Amino acid sequence: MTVMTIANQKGGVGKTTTAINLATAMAAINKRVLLIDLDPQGNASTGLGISASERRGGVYQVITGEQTLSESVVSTSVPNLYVLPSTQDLSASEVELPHVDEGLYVLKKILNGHDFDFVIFDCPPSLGFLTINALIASQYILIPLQAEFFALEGMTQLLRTFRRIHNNYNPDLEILGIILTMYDSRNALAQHVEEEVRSYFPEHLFDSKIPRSTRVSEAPSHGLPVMVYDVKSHGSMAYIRLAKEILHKIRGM
Amino acid sequence: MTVMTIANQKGGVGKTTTAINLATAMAAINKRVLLIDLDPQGNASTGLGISASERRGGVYQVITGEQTLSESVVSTSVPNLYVLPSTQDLSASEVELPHVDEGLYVLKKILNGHDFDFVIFDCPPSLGFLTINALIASQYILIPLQAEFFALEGMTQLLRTFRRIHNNYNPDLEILGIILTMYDSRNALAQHVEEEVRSYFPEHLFDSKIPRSTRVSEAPSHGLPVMVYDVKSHGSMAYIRLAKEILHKIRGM
Ligand SMILES: Nc1ncnc2c1ncn2[C@@H]1O[C@H](COP(=O)(O)OP(=O)(O)OP(=O)(O)O)[C@@H](O)[C@H]1O
Ligand SMILES: Nc1ncnc2c1ncn2[C@@H]1O[C@H](COP(=O)(O)OP(=O)(O)OP(=O)(O)O)[C@@H](O)[C@H]1O
Ligand SMILES: [Mg+2]
Ligand SMILES: [Mg+2]
Repeated sequence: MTVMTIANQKGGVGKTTTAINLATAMAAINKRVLLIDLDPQGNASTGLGISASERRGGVYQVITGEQTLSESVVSTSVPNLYVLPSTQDLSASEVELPHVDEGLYVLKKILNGHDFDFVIFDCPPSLGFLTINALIASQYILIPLQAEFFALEGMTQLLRTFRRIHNNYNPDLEILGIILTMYDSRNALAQHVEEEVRSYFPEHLFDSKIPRSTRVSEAPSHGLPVMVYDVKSHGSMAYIRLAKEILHKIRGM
Repeated sequence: MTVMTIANQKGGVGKTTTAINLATAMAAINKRVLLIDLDPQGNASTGLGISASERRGGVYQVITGEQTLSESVVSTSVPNLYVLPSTQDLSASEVELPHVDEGLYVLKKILNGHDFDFVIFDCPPSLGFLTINALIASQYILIPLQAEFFALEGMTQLLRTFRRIHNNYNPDLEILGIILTMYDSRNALAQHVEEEVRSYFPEHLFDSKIPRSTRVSEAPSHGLPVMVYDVKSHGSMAYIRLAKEILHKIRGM
């Protein structure tokens, strides 16, 4: 079972969009995939067509032991893709988890004994307890990075958090890579950010870049991944290329 | 003293950009303005040219009583505009504040006895303790809304939080308005979101819309508000129009 966390404390950089489409790409090549929505906003759940009323429970109910993972997981319109949805009470766990015994390992524990090929955590825009928990339960961190100035600024803090988790809690955790999102090649700032990232983290930057594309931002309003909503769109093709790069990299790691 | 909070738990919707440029517009008409950066990422501080090394202390030091507000506030390159910067230890307060006596009122208390014309809080992308604290200390909430599907989805939760604060902690708190950001009039989704917002919240939507503009996203890398970096740009002109609308609305409320 390959477990990865999609994280970046900077808001709106494409974490959820990357989680949904990467999960879809892996499911399309017959991997059994579980997407765990750790954001109380529940965008990953909605983006896959799971309305708030269809959620029989979610991450919070599983963390607190009210339900088992199997009871809460729902299937989606994409074959092989399952979601553990989020509910709004999940925001309570940022305050409660620090006081629970072994509070840092609750997500790792809920995965015990389950046999998905891939588990993908979508995180809220913070480095709080839920994101830390997901990193402790994962082998990889995937970092979506919007090609903008503020997004670049947050990288130092994010990588410091990665090192702290790797050194103190989870030595298996590795950086799967950095993926540039909403990339507009006509924009000088975007090119500048790409050069900066390539010079600081040459081994981590994926070759694939996800272009800014209105089809990508339209897809969630139909409850579909862009890969299903419009498979030939630039955004969809870029996510398919990224999935291939990731599989190639994981085999080699 | 007029105190306002710029909040939206959805990430990347233009909270910091709106905070910086609104603060600059008010300072430009000779109001003494204090911008308080409640985001541990510190984007508002950086976007006004205050590097991490120049920050003598920040919100966290003032909340914990290590420093006074006057000791921590720094001036900016914009006359009449002052910043209480953020530092990374601010993220600790999301876990500590709930256990402090009167923890919900710490921001209201630090403003006592100071005489700025305007105080503007920039919030992190969450409805945690810092954002709640800012709302309790404020007379107005200003909601930047990106014209996208996921951003619209979060409005229900945000307005529920507003009502809870208004009813239980701060009856003075009012909705100043909703401002559409990164608006691309050629994009059907943006027009659709605008129609939805106008039908649900007709009295709250500002007439001004902030267009998507690369000059806006370039400005922070120069440590300047777009209103200083390129005053004639579409983004800058839109923020000037918004400031006028806000002043007009505040006088009438
Ligand atoms: N390649 C793209 N082209 C155009 N729009 C995009 C693209 N990727 C994401 N978006 C849109 O940008 C917005 C932000 O993306 P998304 O919600 O995935 O980011 P996030 O990092 O998960 O945000 P948050 O920090 O709030 O969790 C969304 O409205 C999304 O539809
Ligand atoms: N009108 C605009 N046109 C183009 N880019 C913009 C505009 N407004 C903001 N941006 C850019 O979009 C990104 C998100 O904006 P900003 O950081 O202000 O949002 P935020 O809500 O404060 O994010 P967070 O949730 O991380 O605090 C930034 O890189 C910013 O420079
Ligand atoms: Mg998200
Ligand atoms: Mg911000």
